Amino acid sequence: KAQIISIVNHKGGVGKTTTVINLGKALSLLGNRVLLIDMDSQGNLSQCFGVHDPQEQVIDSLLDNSPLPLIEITENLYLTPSDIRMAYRESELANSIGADRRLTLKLEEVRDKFDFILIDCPPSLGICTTCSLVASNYCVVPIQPEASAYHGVESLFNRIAEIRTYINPLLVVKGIVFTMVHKNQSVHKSMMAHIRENYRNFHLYETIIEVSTVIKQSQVAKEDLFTYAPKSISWQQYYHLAHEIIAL
Amino acid sequence: KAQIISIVNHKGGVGKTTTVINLGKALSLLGNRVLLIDMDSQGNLSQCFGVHDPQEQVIDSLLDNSPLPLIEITENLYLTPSDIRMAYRESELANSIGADRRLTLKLEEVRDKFDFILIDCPPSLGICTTCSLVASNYCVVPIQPEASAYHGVESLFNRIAEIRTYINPLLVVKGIVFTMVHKNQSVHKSMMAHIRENYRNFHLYETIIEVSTVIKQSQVAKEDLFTYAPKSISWQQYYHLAHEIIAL
Ligand SMILES: Nc1ncnc2c1ncn2[C@@H]1O[C@H](COP(=O)(O)OP(=O)(O)OP(=O)(O)O)[C@@H](O)[C@H]1O
Ligand SMILES: Nc1ncnc2c1ncn2[C@@H]1O[C@H](COP(=O)(O)OP(=O)(O)OP(=O)(O)O)[C@@H](O)[C@H]1O
Ligand SMILES: [Mg+2]
Ligand SMILES: [Mg+2]
Repeated sequence: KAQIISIVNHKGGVGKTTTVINLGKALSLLGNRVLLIDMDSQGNLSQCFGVHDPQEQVIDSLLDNSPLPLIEITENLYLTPSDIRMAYRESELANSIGADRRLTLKLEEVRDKFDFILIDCPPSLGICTTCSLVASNYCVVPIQPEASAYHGVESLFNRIAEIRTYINPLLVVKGIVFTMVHKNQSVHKSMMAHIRENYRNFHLYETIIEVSTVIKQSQVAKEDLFTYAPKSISWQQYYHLAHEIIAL
Repeated sequence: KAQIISIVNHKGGVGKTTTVINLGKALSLLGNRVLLIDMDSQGNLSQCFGVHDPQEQVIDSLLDNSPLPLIEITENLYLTPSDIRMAYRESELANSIGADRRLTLKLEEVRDKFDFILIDCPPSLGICTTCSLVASNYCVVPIQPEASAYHGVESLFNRIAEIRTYINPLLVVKGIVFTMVHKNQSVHKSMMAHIRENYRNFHLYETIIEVSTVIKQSQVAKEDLFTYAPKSISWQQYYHLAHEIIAL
């Protein structure tokens, strides 16, 4: 039965979607059956796999109780898509009966088909992120070590603590991964040191995802890093991260 | 009476807050009285001016009809703050009577005190962004020319068109500004060309805000660019953008 992992951070543009794409690809290459869930009405995850204007998407399934759409990317890698249409039905979801449990129930229906289910969360602490965290065994937090991480990380962990208290006591923060890092930039070095100091109870992955043009290019090409640039340092970093995540 | 301008883009991490801080500072140095409104529950704008855990904030004012809190940053520059507390009352706002008009009414009370009111929008198309756009005469759209801009810009302009159709017919897209750009990166060059091609009806500012470490450092220092590094290229770019915005 699948491990369900939310990739979560309400700060915008810190590499959540990039992490879901490439961690998902790496896990699938290691022989796991992987499902990626696009819980962001921006639909970047879906777009990066070339899926546009999906007729069946996550929000329909959550509201109408229809089966989760599963689009085959490769034999071992599947996608449940979203697009902007989710934004138009999001308040309906927020006001629905048992709103925060709905994703949990839909994922239960498909868990035996997969080894890992990765959920791409939007940059907010609204209903989509809540559903994702409630449905998850684990969450992984990508952090870009800049000014907003200083206080933002605290708010995120408070929300996770609330979800554990009131709805999903089994939710565990599997780890923090530093993303979009320039290893020699003083801001990044001091912020990483600050976070390591203040979040010692949390596991900080050794792998650091560095800033790289190849990542930007792969997404314009609508390909994952392994397909686009298997020899790149960026692919190696995500592949290494996958090993770290499996190991623990 | 103040011109009210939303800095809007539902894509995360494209420099909205950075633009509000530094455009706001530039406008204030040019002799304008400027008010900055933090409509993002992440509260990055407020944090960057050293305002934490504000007892009075925007969400209280919108829900309780109390006066907008105005914190003096400098003689010509004021801030109406937010923090994560807004996230906890956001659904209350969404369900309130006349929700989308509430910011408009609060800003009406202070418009005669200022020449410009800049609104920092969150990375979403939810109630906070809707309130911001309904309250605005203009919006300025920062775009980082990467993969997500390809389709995301369309969704944003559709939402703006809806707001014009149903609630605020006077809302005008003042312009698009390219942000977080590496001028020599092929992805950025081709995406900028693509956007210029497909959005010819819109005004694209000449000023391009380039990637710069100084911007990251200034926010860790909790200072605007003029205070932190007045000789930097980044400050010059935002100062130049301010002139472009005033001129049109
Ligand atoms: N390590 C990296 N180096 C360079 N560019 C990166 C890196 N990681 C992500 N990017 C680029 O930065 C942008 C934001 O990344 P991404 O969309 O993965 O972040 P996100 O957290 O999912 O954003 P959002 O909060 O909007 O969902 C994308 O254009 C992506 O291609
Ligand atoms: N031109 C730039 N060069 C380098 N770093 C930048 C630049 N503009 C912004 N940044 C940094 O990138 C990060 C994201 O910027 P910012 O917070 O302004 O984006 P945003 O659109 O407001 O994000 P959100 O969607 O989360 O509100 C910040 O750490 C900021 O310091
Ligand atoms: Mg994303
Ligand atoms: Mg912001």
